[in-house]
Amino acid sequence: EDIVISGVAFRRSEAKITIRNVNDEPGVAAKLFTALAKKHIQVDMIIQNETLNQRNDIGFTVSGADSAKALEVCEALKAELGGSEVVCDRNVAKVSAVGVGMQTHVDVAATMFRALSEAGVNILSITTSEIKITVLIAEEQVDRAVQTIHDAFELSKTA
Amino acid sequence: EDIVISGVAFRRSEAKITIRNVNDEPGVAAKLFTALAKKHIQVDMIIQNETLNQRNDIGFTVSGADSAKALEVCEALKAELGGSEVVCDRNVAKVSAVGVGMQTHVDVAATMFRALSEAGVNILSITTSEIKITVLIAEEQVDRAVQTIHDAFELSKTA
Ligand SMILES: C[C@@H](O)[C@H](N)C(=O)O
Ligand SMILES: C[C@@H](O)[C@H](N)C(=O)O
Repeated sequence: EDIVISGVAFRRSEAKITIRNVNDEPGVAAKLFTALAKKHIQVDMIIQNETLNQRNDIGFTVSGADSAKALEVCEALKAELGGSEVVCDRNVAKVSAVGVGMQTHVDVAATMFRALSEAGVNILSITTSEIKITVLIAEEQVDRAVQTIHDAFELSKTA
Repeated sequence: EDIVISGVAFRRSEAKITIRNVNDEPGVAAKLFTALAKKHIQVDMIIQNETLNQRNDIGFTVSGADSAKALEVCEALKAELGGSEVVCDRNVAKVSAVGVGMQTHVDVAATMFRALSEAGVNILSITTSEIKITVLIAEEQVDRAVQTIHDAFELSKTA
Protein backbone atom coordinates (compact mmCIF):
# COMPACT_ATOMS: atom_id res chain seq x y z
CA GLU A 1 0.00 0.00 0.00
CA ASP A 2 1.66 3.24 -1.09
CA ILE A 3 2.02 5.83 1.59
CA VAL A 4 0.68 9.18 0.55
CA ILE A 5 1.66 11.97 2.88
CA SER A 6 -0.59 14.85 1.91
CA GLY A 7 0.79 17.49 4.20
CA VAL A 8 2.37 18.64 7.42
CA ALA A 9 0.16 20.28 10.04
CA PHE A 10 1.36 22.17 13.09
CA ARG A 11 0.12 24.16 16.02
CA ARG A 12 2.35 26.55 17.96
CA SER A 13 2.22 27.48 21.67
CA GLU A 14 0.71 24.51 23.35
CA ALA A 15 1.51 23.59 26.93
CA LYS A 16 2.17 19.97 27.93
CA ILE A 17 1.19 19.03 31.46
CA THR A 18 2.00 15.65 33.03
CA ILE A 19 1.09 14.19 36.41
CA ARG A 20 3.78 11.65 37.21
CA ASN A 21 3.33 8.34 39.04
CA VAL A 22 -0.44 8.31 39.53
CA ASN A 23 -2.04 5.10 40.82
CA ASP A 24 -2.61 2.77 37.91
CA GLU A 25 -6.12 1.66 38.86
CA PRO A 26 -9.62 2.30 37.45
CA GLY A 27 -11.04 5.74 38.24
CA VAL A 28 -7.83 7.79 38.20
CA ALA A 29 -8.08 9.08 34.63
CA ALA A 30 -11.84 9.58 35.12
CA LYS A 31 -11.24 11.82 38.16
CA LEU A 32 -8.63 13.93 36.40
CA PHE A 33 -10.61 14.58 33.21
CA THR A 34 -13.89 15.08 35.05
CA ALA A 35 -12.18 17.82 37.08
CA LEU A 36 -10.69 19.41 33.93
CA ALA A 37 -14.09 19.25 32.16
CA LYS A 38 -15.80 20.95 35.14
CA LYS A 39 -13.44 23.90 34.69
CA HIS A 40 -14.11 23.91 30.91
CA ILE A 41 -10.42 23.38 30.13
CA GLN A 42 -10.09 22.40 26.50
CA VAL A 43 -7.68 19.51 26.32
CA ASP A 44 -6.05 18.67 22.98
CA MET A 45 -3.79 15.58 23.15
CA ILE A 46 -3.99 13.01 25.95
CA ILE A 47 -1.03 10.63 26.36
CA GLN A 48 -0.42 7.71 28.72
CA ASN A 49 2.25 5.17 27.91
CA GLU A 50 3.48 2.29 30.09
CA THR A 51 2.85 1.34 33.70
CA LEU A 52 5.71 0.70 36.14
CA ASN A 53 5.14 -0.75 39.62
CA GLN A 54 1.39 -0.05 39.30
CA ARG A 55 2.01 3.64 38.62
CA ASN A 56 1.78 5.62 35.40
CA ASP A 57 2.19 9.18 34.05
CA ILE A 58 -0.82 10.93 32.45
CA GLY A 59 0.04 13.79 30.10
CA PHE A 60 -2.11 16.17 28.11
CA THR A 61 -1.81 19.39 26.11
CA VAL A 62 -3.81 22.58 26.45
CA SER A 63 -3.60 26.01 24.88
CA GLY A 64 -1.07 28.33 26.52
CA ALA A 65 -4.00 30.37 27.83
CA ASP A 66 -5.49 27.41 29.75
CA SER A 67 -2.23 26.15 31.23
CA ALA A 68 -2.41 28.00 34.55
CA LYS A 69 -5.99 26.79 35.25
CA ALA A 70 -5.11 23.24 34.20
CA LEU A 71 -2.08 23.24 36.50
CA GLU A 72 -4.26 24.29 39.42
CA VAL A 73 -6.62 21.37 38.80
CA CYS A 74 -3.68 18.95 38.67
CA GLU A 75 -2.01 20.26 41.81
CA ALA A 76 -5.32 20.08 43.69
CA LEU A 77 -5.85 16.44 42.64
CA LYS A 78 -2.25 15.23 42.79
CA ALA A 79 -2.43 13.71 46.27
CA GLU A 80 -5.79 11.98 45.68
CA LEU A 81 -4.47 10.40 42.47
CA GLY A 82 -1.29 9.25 44.18
CA GLY A 83 0.83 11.47 41.91
CA SER A 84 4.38 12.44 42.83
CA GLU A 85 4.69 15.69 40.85
CA VAL A 86 3.09 17.81 38.17
CA VAL A 87 5.34 19.04 35.36
CA CYS A 88 4.51 21.68 32.77
CA ASP A 89 6.32 22.61 29.57
CA ARG A 90 4.78 25.82 28.29
CA ASN A 91 6.74 26.06 25.05
CA VAL A 92 5.78 23.10 22.95
CA ALA A 93 4.48 22.86 19.41
CA LYS A 94 2.59 20.02 17.77
CA VAL A 95 3.74 18.82 14.32
CA SER A 96 1.96 16.09 12.33
CA ALA A 97 2.62 14.24 9.09
CA VAL A 98 -0.83 13.62 7.62
CA GLY A 99 -1.63 11.02 5.00
CA VAL A 100 -3.73 8.12 3.81
CA GLY A 101 -2.62 4.53 3.89
CA MET A 102 -0.99 5.11 7.26
CA GLN A 103 -1.77 1.59 8.26
CA THR A 104 1.85 1.06 7.35
CA HIS A 105 2.97 3.61 9.87
CA VAL A 106 6.37 2.18 10.40
CA ASP A 107 7.88 3.53 7.14
CA VAL A 108 6.33 6.95 7.61
CA ALA A 109 7.50 7.01 11.20
CA ALA A 110 11.04 6.03 10.28
CA THR A 111 11.20 8.73 7.55
CA MET A 112 9.71 11.44 9.76
CA PHE A 113 11.87 10.64 12.80
CA ARG A 114 15.04 10.48 10.66
CA ALA A 115 14.22 13.89 9.17
CA LEU A 116 13.76 15.40 12.64
CA SER A 117 16.96 13.79 13.88
CA GLU A 118 19.02 15.13 10.96
CA ALA A 119 17.65 18.61 11.67
CA GLY A 120 18.67 18.27 15.32
CA VAL A 121 15.06 18.36 16.58
CA ASN A 122 14.44 16.39 19.76
CA ILE A 123 11.10 14.55 19.93
CA LEU A 124 9.39 15.26 23.27
CA SER A 125 6.22 13.13 22.80
CA ILE A 126 4.65 10.96 20.09
CA THR A 127 1.07 9.87 19.29
CA THR A 128 -0.43 8.34 16.16
CA SER A 129 -3.80 7.80 14.52
CA GLU A 130 -4.82 6.00 11.33
CA ILE A 131 -4.06 9.13 9.29
CA LYS A 132 -1.40 10.95 11.27
CA ILE A 133 1.86 10.77 13.16
CA THR A 134 2.10 13.61 15.68
CA VAL A 135 5.11 14.74 17.67
CA LEU A 136 5.56 17.41 20.31
CA ILE A 137 8.75 19.43 20.01
CA ALA A 138 10.20 22.64 21.44
CA GLU A 139 8.28 25.57 20.02
CA GLU A 140 11.35 27.35 18.71
CA GLN A 141 12.13 24.39 16.42
CA VAL A 142 8.75 24.24 14.70
CA ASP A 143 9.76 26.01 11.45
CA ARG A 144 12.81 23.80 11.05
CA ALA A 145 10.77 20.68 11.82
CA VAL A 146 8.00 21.47 9.32
CA GLN A 147 10.54 22.23 6.58
CA THR A 148 12.58 19.08 7.13
CA ILE A 149 9.47 16.85 7.12
CA HIS A 150 8.23 18.57 3.94
CA ASP A 151 11.56 17.84 2.30
CA ALA A 152 11.72 14.24 3.52
CA PHE A 153 8.35 13.43 1.95
CA GLU A 154 9.11 15.58 -1.12
CA LEU A 155 5.96 17.64 -0.62
CA SER A 156 5.59 20.53 -3.04
CA LYS A 157 6.53 23.93 -1.78
CA THR A 158 3.03 25.31 -2.22
CA ALA A 159 1.79 26.27 1.21
CA GLU B 1 -19.98 22.49 19.79
CA ASP B 2 -22.04 19.39 20.38
CA ILE B 3 -20.09 16.21 20.72
CA VAL B 4 -21.30 13.51 18.41
CA ILE B 5 -19.86 10.10 19.21
CA SER B 6 -20.71 8.02 16.18
CA GLY B 7 -19.39 4.70 17.37
CA VAL B 8 -16.98 2.56 19.29
CA ALA B 9 -14.21 0.79 17.39
CA PHE B 10 -11.99 -1.96 18.76
CA ARG B 11 -9.23 -4.31 17.76
CA ARG B 12 -8.45 -7.47 19.75
CA SER B 13 -5.06 -9.20 20.24
CA GLU B 14 -2.54 -6.49 19.88
CA ALA B 15 0.81 -6.60 21.64
CA LYS B 16 2.24 -3.50 23.34
CA ILE B 17 6.03 -3.25 23.43
CA THR B 18 7.90 -0.54 25.35
CA ILE B 19 11.61 0.23 25.59
CA ARG B 20 12.13 1.97 28.91
CA ASN B 21 14.57 4.80 29.65
CA VAL B 22 16.04 5.39 26.20
CA ASN B 23 18.29 8.44 25.74
CA ASP B 24 16.10 11.46 25.09
CA GLU B 25 18.14 12.93 22.25
CA PRO B 26 17.63 13.30 18.48
CA GLY B 27 18.12 10.08 16.52
CA VAL B 28 16.86 7.55 19.05
CA ALA B 29 13.30 7.20 17.71
CA ALA B 30 14.69 7.28 14.15
CA LYS B 31 17.01 4.33 14.86
CA LEU B 32 14.24 2.25 16.44
CA PHE B 33 11.64 2.75 13.71
CA THR B 34 14.17 2.42 10.90
CA ALA B 35 15.13 -0.98 12.31
CA LEU B 36 11.47 -2.02 12.65
CA ALA B 37 10.75 -0.83 9.08
CA LYS B 38 13.70 -2.87 7.73
CA LYS B 39 12.11 -6.00 9.18
CA HIS B 40 8.70 -4.98 7.68
CA ILE B 41 7.09 -4.98 11.13
CA GLN B 42 3.73 -3.22 10.87
CA VAL B 43 3.44 -0.88 13.79
CA ASP B 44 0.00 0.42 14.79
CA MET B 45 0.11 2.92 17.67
CA ILE B 46 3.29 4.75 18.74
CA ILE B 47 3.31 6.38 22.19
CA GLN B 48 5.91 8.50 23.95
CA ASN B 49 4.89 10.64 26.92
CA GLU B 50 7.16 12.63 29.22
CA THR B 51 10.92 12.82 29.66
CA LEU B 52 12.58 12.33 33.06
CA ASN B 53 16.29 13.02 33.63
CA GLN B 54 16.86 13.09 29.85
CA ARG B 55 15.38 9.62 29.42
CA ASN B 56 12.04 8.52 28.02
CA ASP B 57 10.00 5.38 27.27
CA ILE B 58 8.98 4.63 23.66
CA GLY B 59 6.00 2.30 23.28
CA PHE B 60 4.26 0.87 20.24
CA THR B 61 1.70 -1.77 19.32
CA VAL B 62 1.99 -4.56 16.76
CA SER B 63 -0.20 -7.48 15.78
CA GLY B 64 0.25 -10.53 17.99
CA ALA B 65 1.91 -12.27 15.02
CA ASP B 66 4.67 -9.63 14.75
CA SER B 67 5.42 -9.36 18.46
CA ALA B 68 8.29 -11.88 18.59
CA LYS B 69 10.11 -10.24 15.66
CA ALA B 70 9.55 -6.77 17.08
CA LEU B 71 10.89 -7.85 20.47
CA GLU B 72 14.06 -9.15 18.82
CA VAL B 73 14.63 -5.78 17.13
CA CYS B 74 14.17 -3.97 20.44
CA GLU B 75 16.42 -6.27 22.42
CA ALA B 76 19.15 -5.93 19.76
CA LEU B 77 18.96 -2.12 19.86
CA LYS B 78 18.37 -1.65 23.58
CA ALA B 79 21.98 -0.99 24.55
CA GLU B 80 22.65 1.41 21.65
CA LEU B 81 19.53 3.44 22.55
CA GLY B 82 20.51 3.55 26.22
CA GLY B 83 17.39 1.59 27.19
CA SER B 84 17.14 -0.20 30.53
CA GLU B 85 14.59 -2.89 29.63
CA VAL B 86 12.09 -4.00 27.01
CA VAL B 87 8.60 -4.94 28.22
CA CYS B 88 5.89 -6.68 26.24
CA ASP B 89 2.21 -7.16 27.03
CA ARG B 90 0.82 -9.61 24.52
CA ASN B 91 -2.81 -9.47 25.60
CA VAL B 92 -4.00 -5.97 24.92
CA ALA B 93 -6.97 -4.68 22.97
CA LYS B 94 -7.49 -1.24 21.49
CA VAL B 95 -10.84 0.52 22.08
CA SER B 96 -11.75 3.92 20.59
CA ALA B 97 -14.66 6.33 20.94
CA VAL B 98 -15.01 7.88 17.49
CA GLY B 99 -16.81 11.13 16.76
CA VAL B 100 -16.86 14.57 15.20
CA GLY B 101 -16.45 17.76 17.14
CA MET B 102 -13.79 16.12 19.27
CA GLN B 103 -12.01 19.40 19.59
CA THR B 104 -13.76 19.45 22.94
CA HIS B 105 -12.10 16.22 23.94
CA VAL B 106 -12.22 16.85 27.62
CA ASP B 107 -15.95 16.07 28.01
CA VAL B 108 -15.73 12.97 25.84
CA ALA B 109 -12.64 11.85 27.73
CA ALA B 110 -14.30 12.36 31.11
CA THR B 111 -17.40 10.40 30.01
CA MET B 112 -15.40 7.56 28.45
CA PHE B 113 -12.97 7.21 31.37
CA ARG B 114 -15.82 7.29 33.92
CA ALA B 115 -17.63 4.53 32.02
CA LEU B 116 -14.50 2.36 31.99
CA SER B 117 -13.89 3.03 35.68
CA GLU B 118 -17.45 2.05 36.66
CA ALA B 119 -17.04 -1.18 34.69
CA GLY B 120 -13.81 -1.89 36.56
CA VAL B 121 -11.68 -1.63 33.42
CA ASN B 122 -8.14 -0.39 33.99
CA ILE B 123 -6.74 1.94 31.30
CA LEU B 124 -3.25 0.79 30.26
CA SER B 125 -2.46 3.51 27.67
CA ILE B 126 -4.20 6.51 26.08
CA THR B 127 -3.80 8.40 22.77
CA THR B 128 -6.09 10.86 21.01
CA SER B 129 -6.61 12.37 17.58
CA GLU B 130 -9.06 15.01 16.35
CA ILE B 131 -11.76 12.38 15.87
CA LYS B 132 -10.93 9.69 18.41
CA ILE B 133 -9.96 8.83 21.94
CA THR B 134 -8.18 5.48 22.06
CA VAL B 135 -7.29 3.38 25.09
CA LEU B 136 -5.40 0.12 25.46
CA ILE B 137 -6.92 -2.31 27.95
CA ALA B 138 -6.54 -5.97 28.88
CA GLU B 139 -7.90 -8.10 26.05
CA GLU B 140 -10.29 -10.06 28.26
CA GLN B 141 -12.12 -6.83 29.18
CA VAL B 142 -12.82 -5.66 25.63
CA ASP B 143 -16.48 -6.77 25.44
CA ARG B 144 -17.28 -5.12 28.77
CA ALA B 145 -15.43 -1.95 27.74
CA VAL B 146 -17.20 -1.60 24.38
CA GLN B 147 -20.60 -2.16 25.99
CA THR B 148 -20.07 0.36 28.79
CA ILE B 149 -18.83 3.06 26.37
CA HIS B 150 -21.83 2.39 24.09
CA ASP B 151 -24.14 2.86 27.04
CA ALA B 152 -22.37 5.97 28.31
CA PHE B 153 -22.80 7.74 24.97
CA GLU B 154 -26.28 6.27 24.50
CA LEU B 155 -25.37 4.75 21.16
CA SER B 156 -28.10 2.64 19.62
CA LYS B 157 -27.83 -1.08 20.09
CA THR B 158 -27.55 -1.80 16.39
CA ALA B 159 -24.18 -3.41 15.88
C1 LIG C 1 -3.51 5.68 35.12
C2 LIG C 1 -4.97 5.62 34.85
O1 LIG C 1 -5.19 5.70 33.50
C3 LIG C 1 -5.65 4.37 35.39
N1 LIG C 1 -5.08 3.17 34.84
C4 LIG C 1 -7.15 4.44 35.08
O2 LIG C 1 -7.70 3.55 34.58
O3 LIG C 1 -7.75 5.42 35.33
C1 LIG D 1 13.19 9.48 22.94
C2 LIG D 1 13.33 9.89 21.51
O1 LIG D 1 12.07 10.19 20.96
C3 LIG D 1 14.24 11.09 21.27
N1 LIG D 1 13.77 12.25 21.98
C4 LIG D 1 14.34 11.35 19.78
O2 LIG D 1 14.17 12.44 19.35
O3 LIG D 1 14.56 10.48 19.03
